[in-house]
Amino acid sequence: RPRVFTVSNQKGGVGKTTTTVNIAAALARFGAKVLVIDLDPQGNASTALGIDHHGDIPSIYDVLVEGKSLSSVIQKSTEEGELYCAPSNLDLAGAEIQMFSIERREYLLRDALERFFNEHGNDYHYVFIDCPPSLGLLTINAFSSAREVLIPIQCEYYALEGLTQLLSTIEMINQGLNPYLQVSTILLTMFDSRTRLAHEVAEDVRQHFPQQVLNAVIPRAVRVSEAPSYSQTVVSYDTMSVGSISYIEAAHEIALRGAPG
Amino acid sequence: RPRVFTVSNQKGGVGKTTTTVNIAAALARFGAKVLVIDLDPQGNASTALGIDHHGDIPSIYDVLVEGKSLSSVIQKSTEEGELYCAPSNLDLAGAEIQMFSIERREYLLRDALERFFNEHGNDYHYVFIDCPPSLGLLTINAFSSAREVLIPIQCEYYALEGLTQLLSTIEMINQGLNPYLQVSTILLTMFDSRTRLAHEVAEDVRQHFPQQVLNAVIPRAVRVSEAPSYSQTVVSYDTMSVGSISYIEAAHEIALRGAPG
Ligand SMILES: Nc1ncnc2c1ncn2[C@@H]1O[C@H](COP(=O)(O)OP(=O)(O)OP(=O)(O)O)[C@@H](O)[C@H]1O
Ligand SMILES: Nc1ncnc2c1ncn2[C@@H]1O[C@H](COP(=O)(O)OP(=O)(O)OP(=O)(O)O)[C@@H](O)[C@H]1O
Ligand SMILES: [Mg+2]
Ligand SMILES: [Mg+2]
Repeated sequence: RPRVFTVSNQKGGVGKTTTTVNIAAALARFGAKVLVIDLDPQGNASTALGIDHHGDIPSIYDVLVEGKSLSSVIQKSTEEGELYCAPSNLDLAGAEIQMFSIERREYLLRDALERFFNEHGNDYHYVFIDCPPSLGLLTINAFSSAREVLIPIQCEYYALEGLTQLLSTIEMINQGLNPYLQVSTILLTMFDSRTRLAHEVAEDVRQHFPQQVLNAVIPRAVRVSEAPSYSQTVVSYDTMSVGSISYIEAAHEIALRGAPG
Repeated sequence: RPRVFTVSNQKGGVGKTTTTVNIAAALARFGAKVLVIDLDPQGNASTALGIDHHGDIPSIYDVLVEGKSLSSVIQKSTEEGELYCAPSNLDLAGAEIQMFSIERREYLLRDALERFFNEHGNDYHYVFIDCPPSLGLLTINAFSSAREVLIPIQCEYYALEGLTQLLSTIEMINQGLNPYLQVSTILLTMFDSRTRLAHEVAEDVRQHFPQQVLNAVIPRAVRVSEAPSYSQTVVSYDTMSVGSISYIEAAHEIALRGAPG
């Protein structure tokens, strides 16, 4: 059974997409077979993985709203290794309203994943679901499909404000839709070691979540933000850069820790 | 009639909240009377304006879902000058689903604002509505209430990807719910002059939106991100810092330009 992560945080711009694509790319370079599901209507993860999502391509929208199979929309990434992506496109922006009136609306992604693993997918090692910055029906679908939550936390003050809300939503899902769901991994991102604020936030997070926080910390590094403009992850764009190395270390830690008990 | 702006961009973390509170604080220091409406369930704008929003305080949720009056939830900010805020609180996270079944659901904020201006508010000069990073019913309510859209654009690659979607949503609103709505102002944020990427994005935006882009550009500056941890805007936290001065300049430009014809 593959490890299924949802990468979520309703605070915007904290590094959800950047973390999803770079952890996935690093694991694929280690030899794992990895699937990224892009649940964000902006399609940033699809872009970073080299998949053009602006036209009328088959996308995760077709899976959720029209019941198409996951295998019919999956494309291979241009990145190295066995890295695949179920892309999003602009149709997804209107999906939540349409999903509202579909039966089993919270389980649409879970059902599609179950079908996929039963038919094709039993050789995947990891699945990462990149979420939009909200706690709507798309993110709920991700929460009901995964067993693990990876929360990227930007080392900034506002990043802590939304955390309680995120954790109570996850707790609610755990009580209802998906008793397997737990926060297994927390990753500190955009850490600027020159600022006192970053050290304070990091210290605070380590105290509250000693088990889940990874030792690897992602520094703020311009090569990381340049990579998507070349339709690449930073792991392939500049492998020996500090941003890439820290994502490789984080991926290594996730692999070594293994799935929670 | 006050100028009503909605500050929106569905891309997360681009500086919507930071722009809302600092432009509002600067205008209040010029002597204007300003109202900030916090439509983001995370309540970051309320925090920056010194308003505790974690408890069971009257909030914009009561206005939208329970029909309370706007004047019953407005509090004066701890910032200098005539700066007021209609705070959000955690209840707002579930508001979109509840608003769905209320009549005139797209106009709930507009109706509340009309009532407020008719009874109390005719001496306000500006209203700024801080939006969450999505294009759901809360942002739609902001779009139907305002005449002007202020779009903060982070000088990063992903920031350009979501712009088309945002502009087509605004165009749709202009054709339907609110024919007065227009993108009057674009502000470049988190500009890091050391990176080629920032210059490229800024150049791109200036070419596409020569009329709307302000001359003032907000640099990435740590004092800006420290201010909310003291429940302040950067304009009051460190008035002579480069981040504060650039927001003061931007506010000055918005005031001088005046409302679009
Ligand atoms: N370590 C880093 N160093 C520098 N820039 C970074 C880093 N991580 C992410 N970025 C940049 O910061 C911005 C926000 O990151 P990203 O888009 O991954 O966040 P997100 O949480 O997915 O945003 P959204 O909430 O919109 O989905 C992007 O422009 C990205 O390129
Ligand atoms: N000019 C700047 N320099 C440095 N940091 C900044 C600047 N502007 C904003 N920030 C920081 O960047 C982060 C994102 O900004 P902000 O929260 O205002 O964006 P937002 O668009 O409102 O996010 P969301 O999409 O979650 O509502 C915050 O931690 C903020 O303090
Ligand atoms: Mg993202
Ligand atoms: Mg905000």
